[in-house]
Amino acid sequence: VGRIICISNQKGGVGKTTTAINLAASLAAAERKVLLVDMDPQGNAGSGLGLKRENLQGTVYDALLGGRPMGELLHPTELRFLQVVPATPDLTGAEVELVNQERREYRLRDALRPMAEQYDYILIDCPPSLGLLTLNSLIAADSVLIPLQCEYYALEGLSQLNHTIDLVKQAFNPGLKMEGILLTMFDSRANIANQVVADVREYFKEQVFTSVVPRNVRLSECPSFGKPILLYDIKSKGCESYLALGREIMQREPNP
Amino acid sequence: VGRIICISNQKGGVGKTTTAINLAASLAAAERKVLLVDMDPQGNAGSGLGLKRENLQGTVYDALLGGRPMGELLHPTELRFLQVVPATPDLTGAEVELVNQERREYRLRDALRPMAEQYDYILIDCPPSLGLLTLNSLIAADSVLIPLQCEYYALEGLSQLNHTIDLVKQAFNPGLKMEGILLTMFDSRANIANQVVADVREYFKEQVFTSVVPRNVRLSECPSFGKPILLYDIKSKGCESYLALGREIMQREPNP
Ligand SMILES: Nc1ncnc2c1ncn2[C@@H]1O[C@H](COP(=O)(O)OP(=O)(O)OP(=O)(O)O)[C@@H](O)[C@H]1O
Ligand SMILES: Nc1ncnc2c1ncn2[C@@H]1O[C@H](COP(=O)(O)OP(=O)(O)OP(=O)(O)O)[C@@H](O)[C@H]1O
Ligand SMILES: [Mg+2]
Ligand SMILES: [Mg+2]
Repeated sequence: VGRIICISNQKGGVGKTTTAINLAASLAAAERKVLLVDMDPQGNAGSGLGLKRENLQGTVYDALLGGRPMGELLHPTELRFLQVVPATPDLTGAEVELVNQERREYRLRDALRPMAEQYDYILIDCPPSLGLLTLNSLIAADSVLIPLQCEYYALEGLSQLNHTIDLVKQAFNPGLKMEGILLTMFDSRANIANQVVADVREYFKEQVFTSVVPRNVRLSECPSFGKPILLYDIKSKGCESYLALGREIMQREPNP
Repeated sequence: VGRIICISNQKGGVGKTTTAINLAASLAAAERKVLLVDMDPQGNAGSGLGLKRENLQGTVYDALLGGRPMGELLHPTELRFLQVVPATPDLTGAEVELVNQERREYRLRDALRPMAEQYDYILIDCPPSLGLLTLNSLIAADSVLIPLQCEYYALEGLSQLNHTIDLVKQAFNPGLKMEGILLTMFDSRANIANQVVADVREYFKEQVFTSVVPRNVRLSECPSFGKPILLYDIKSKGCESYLALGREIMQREPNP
């Protein structure tokens, strides 16, 4: 049965979507069956994989509030083993529309339940907030992967995110585990980056992935071509780091 | 009467807080009376100016939902002419709590009305979303300043932001103007950055500020010291660009 991993951090611009897309692609390249669900109204996970808004057959909004089964909302990508359920800006409205709905926190969990059998991994890309869309994602997930930019504000927000995860575990999803903290946009020349890495490894120890994603301009170029890094520049440092992350995660499979 | 400028972009990590803090500091250094209001539950605008959560006398949540006047929530900074109304994570709850409240979209506008007389500029730092907190900020504002990271996803999100601004103008705040688009984190060595700059200047023409903020490590270091860039490294390129932005904005005063 597929593992559901939620990629979340309320701090903006820390590499959530870049991690969601490129981890999904690395796993799919290793022939794992992967579904990527975009829970961010910005819809970057879809466009970063080449989906065009005008060609969409449906979005995650339709599953959360429109009563459509997730199985009808799947979109293919250039990778055979990777499918996407995209998001569009109307998902912003869902935050307000869900407030007075039954089981408002469990909508995504209920919608994904029938899908878990068909995939090895389901990844969820979250928006930069701790509202109902992120709450739904944390409740649907088996584990949380936290991309952490090597900067001061990102580190400052980590305790709040951990606090929210604890609340979700107590109130809604006792089985929620920590997949790990991924250090992103690491620039070894910057003092602040080295300081953040040292602090995070000391405090969170083995919860921090061995793989570190360097700041790498190729990672910021590939979305404009609608391709994951391994289809854009497989020799880049950015690609190497996400393939290494994929291996680290696959190592955790019952019979790797 | 003070001008209220809302600093907004739903894309995360584009430099909203960095712009809010350093523009506020540049204006205050030119002896303009400035109030910075943090509408982001992350609370980075306060901590980036040295405020500690345990010493806060009150937050913007108290004005939106607690019925306290803004005048009681002011915190001094190291700059004589700059005061801050900080935010804390409980503001996340406001997005849900406001949904069923009277005049839910006008709460900030009503709270700021008595303050406008006392300041030359009121700046509002927004969270990375288009929910009720950003809506409140756009409705309270005279104009919107859009920080735009020179990257693909940031450019992709601009049309959605402009669409939202138009909706706000039609339904809530007809006087809302565009203060301008500020290009941030510009790295002249990156093709993607030069491409974005060319596209934005061609399409938005004079709506784009002349000042461009370069990627500058000193800007990511100063928040860890709780100082704006002009009190941390006044000779840095980052500081120069925000002083230039301040001059561009002051040029627009009735009798500059
Ligand atoms: N390691 C990296 N090196 C260089 N650029 C990167 C890297 N990772 C991400 N980027 C770029 O930085 C920007 C922010 O990354 P991304 O959009 O993935 O973050 P996010 O956390 O999903 O943002 P949001 O909070 O808006 O959802 C994007 O333009 C992306 O292309
Ligand atoms: N010009 C710059 N050069 C280098 N680093 C920068 C620059 N501007 C901002 N930063 C750093 O980049 C990160 C993102 O900036 P900032 O937090 O201001 O963005 P934001 O839009 O407010 O993010 P959020 O969407 O989470 O509110 C911060 O760590 C900040 O210190
Ligand atoms: Mg994202
Ligand atoms: Mg911010």
